[in-house]
Amino acid sequence: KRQVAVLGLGRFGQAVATELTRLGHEVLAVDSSGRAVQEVANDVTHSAQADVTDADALRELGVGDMDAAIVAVSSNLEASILCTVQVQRLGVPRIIAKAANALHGSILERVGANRVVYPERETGLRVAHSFAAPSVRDYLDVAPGYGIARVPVAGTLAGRSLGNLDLKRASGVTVLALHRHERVMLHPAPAEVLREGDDLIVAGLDEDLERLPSTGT
Amino acid sequence: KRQVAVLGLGRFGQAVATELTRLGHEVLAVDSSGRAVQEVANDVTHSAQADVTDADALRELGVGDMDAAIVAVSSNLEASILCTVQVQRLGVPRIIAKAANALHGSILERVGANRVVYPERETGLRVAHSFAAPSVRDYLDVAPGYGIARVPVAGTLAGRSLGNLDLKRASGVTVLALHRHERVMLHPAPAEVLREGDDLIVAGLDEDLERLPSTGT
Ligand SMILES: Nc1ncnc2c1ncn2[C@@H]1O[C@H](COP(=O)(O)OP(=O)(O)OP(=O)(O)O)[C@@H](O)[C@H]1O
Ligand SMILES: Nc1ncnc2c1ncn2[C@@H]1O[C@H](COP(=O)(O)OP(=O)(O)OP(=O)(O)O)[C@@H](O)[C@H]1O
Repeated sequence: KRQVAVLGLGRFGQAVATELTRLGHEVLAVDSSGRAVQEVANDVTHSAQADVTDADALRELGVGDMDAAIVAVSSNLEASILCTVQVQRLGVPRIIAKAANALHGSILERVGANRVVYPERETGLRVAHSFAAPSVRDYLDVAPGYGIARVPVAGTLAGRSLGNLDLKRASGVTVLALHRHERVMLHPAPAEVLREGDDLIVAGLDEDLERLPSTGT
Repeated sequence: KRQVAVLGLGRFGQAVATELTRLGHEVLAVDSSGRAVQEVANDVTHSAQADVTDADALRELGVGDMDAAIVAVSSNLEASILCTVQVQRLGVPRIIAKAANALHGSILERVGANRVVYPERETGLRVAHSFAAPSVRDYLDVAPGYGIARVPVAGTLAGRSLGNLDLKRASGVTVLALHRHERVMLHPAPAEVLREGDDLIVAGLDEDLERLPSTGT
């Protein structure tokens, strides 16, 4: 389990901080807005109100001893860059930073961010991929033109067995796993009968994912 | 191939519009800002400058004949809601809308959005999952506590065969696919020797993904 500082608690920072805590890590969540801090206080390990560009404040909060920091301020470029610089100077080994655009992101990489995320752009790309295949609810790209998708089972897919559906022959996609309630079956058997509410995890070319039988949603 | 209207060309809308075009769909990209329209003009099928809350403008642009619309304005709640209402009234069968928060999203669902996306929150959740497992560069959640991840091959993983690595025994994760340059091998053979630059696609419990051998990045 890691000690992580999440600096900035907008929608992105708040989601990272609370989810990391749920996953069992020790999370320090910081924001200059008291309201933002209050909103997450019950869902993170520690929370504090402070200016994340202030080196003294960061040092006092123990950010220098953390395994990682997530700089989650992005609409204020100066604050985002300053914060990243301070965190890097404190010796934090891993820094993930949110960027507003490619130029901002390249600057963050130069001043110490090991990884830069672009929430709006990355989500836009995913929506384009899952949109094109209406049965797809989520998407992980593996290679250009090839991906893994989550297909909710509903409508015409429910009640049919995997062997009978034969997605590989019908659409060219391979079924990797079946998710039913909290259970995950890897390489499910052809005899398995699909039920409404199941999720199929499949792999295939983008154009094959598009040709999956519509689940009528 | 579908006809899609992307209404609003911020970072999210711009990414959706250009990626959908790259995937071969017919895309109409609309924004009230001339500069935003100019920025995508060469990367989409059609682009137009208009107020996306204006029913007449939408009708004239032929939005009513489209297969789907993506409402990509979110910081202006009123514009986002009005636009969704107008698009739904024009009879567009599928509407995806970006929301600023859960309340905004529930309103959009009530006025016609079939699917609502939360870019900052969704990316925050993904970062939390891939952060927790430092070898993971991308993540698709399959079930609570279980996911599919992309692991770049570098450092200590390179030069070893899958059979020799035996990730299933060492970390409890299952290798689903190997991505090398533009090729994707599903269920790669144990004899396959990993090379720097490969991507492994693996499935496993979140805590097992965290225990994957570090690739030294
Ligand atoms: N210097 C600072 N010190 C501490 N917190 C800050 C500082 N500057 C901004 N913040 C906080 O960072 C959070 C995120 O700010 P940001 O400007 O990135 O908003 P945003 O882009 O709308 O975020 P998101 O897209 O994640 O919702 C806000 O809650 C804000 O109060
Ligand atoms: N009524 C409108 N008609 C047309 N375009 C609009 C209208 N209102 C806003 N827009 C455009 O929508 C785009 C996205 O606006 P939004 O307010 O969602 O910004 P944003 O939240 O920063 O977007 P993103 O997060 O995707 O970068 C902007 O380019 C803006 O010009």
